[in-house]
Amino acid sequence: EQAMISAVTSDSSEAKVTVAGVPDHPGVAARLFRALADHSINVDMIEQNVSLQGTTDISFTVPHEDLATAEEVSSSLMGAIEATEVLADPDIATVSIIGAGMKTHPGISATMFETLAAEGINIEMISTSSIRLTCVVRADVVDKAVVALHRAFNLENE
Amino acid sequence: EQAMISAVTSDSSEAKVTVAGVPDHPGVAARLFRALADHSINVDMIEQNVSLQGTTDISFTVPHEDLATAEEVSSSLMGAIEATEVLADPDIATVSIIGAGMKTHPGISATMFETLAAEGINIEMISTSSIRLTCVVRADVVDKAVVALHRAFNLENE
Ligand SMILES: C[C@@H](O)[C@H](N)C(=O)O
Ligand SMILES: C[C@@H](O)[C@H](N)C(=O)O
Repeated sequence: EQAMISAVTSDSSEAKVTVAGVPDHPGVAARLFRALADHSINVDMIEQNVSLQGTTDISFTVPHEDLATAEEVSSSLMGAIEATEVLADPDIATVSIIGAGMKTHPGISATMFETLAAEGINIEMISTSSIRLTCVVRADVVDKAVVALHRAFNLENE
Repeated sequence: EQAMISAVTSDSSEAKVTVAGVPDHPGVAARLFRALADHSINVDMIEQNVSLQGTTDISFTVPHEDLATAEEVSSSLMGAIEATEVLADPDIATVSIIGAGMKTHPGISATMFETLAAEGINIEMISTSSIRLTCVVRADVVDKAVVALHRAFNLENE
């Protein structure tokens, strides 16, 4: 399992916006992201989980320098898209493990999450791609997370 | 903008499980995914957005043949991880656009979302990587989504 992971990376260059409580019907994501695009906001991660009672939250990350504008644009849309609140969070970082074949090695995600839990690090968001598993954590613990993950996946000399 | 997207893909081979209402403190994700790994469940996407009032939802996808076991394992953990419900959803599909430089071309996500909205397709989950933007939609509309996205990104002859 350790052999599957080739790198641990982190990124502290971005901040997060969460547009919360939006009705889960067509057109909402389109409206929000067209407005952000119109303001030339470079959006990196976009995360939306399922709605359970008709509303859901959309989170996205932007470079720190774009946070104020992103929050402003999102807030100005609150009425139009019926969001209940817009939260801006500059104090995040992402930590990722990178490797092939993670889908067929289910223990890998468990090991990442156990490693962070053992450090008392709360996992605030989780996102995956075929070769990368990313967790959003508090920025002030990301270095501790990276060290612990290097150790857990036998990458200490990298 | 259209020039940035090189492919539209879809995947109907997976089902979704949502473990809802879990307390947002260290150890929860670890416990859930270690249990899934112990049952050899091949997890593909993992998605968790932020908690706003101390609890959050964790969704993940598995091959259709693993859905029953994944639901069972998750349900059996409900007490231990204090989840409020476990939802199994076999009727999803993912549709993705693939391209380079999406972060610096914010209109691309807006175009994808507008295209789906114009077809009346509800976006149930959103996930991103550096080169791929993925939406979870109802399985019965994914083909319509793929056709519309090919047209929107000028890939009709692909
Ligand atoms: C919440 C948002 O993604 C909505 N479901 C839409 O399709 O735009
Ligand atoms: C919700 C879950 O991700 C939790 N925050 C954990 O760290 O395990």
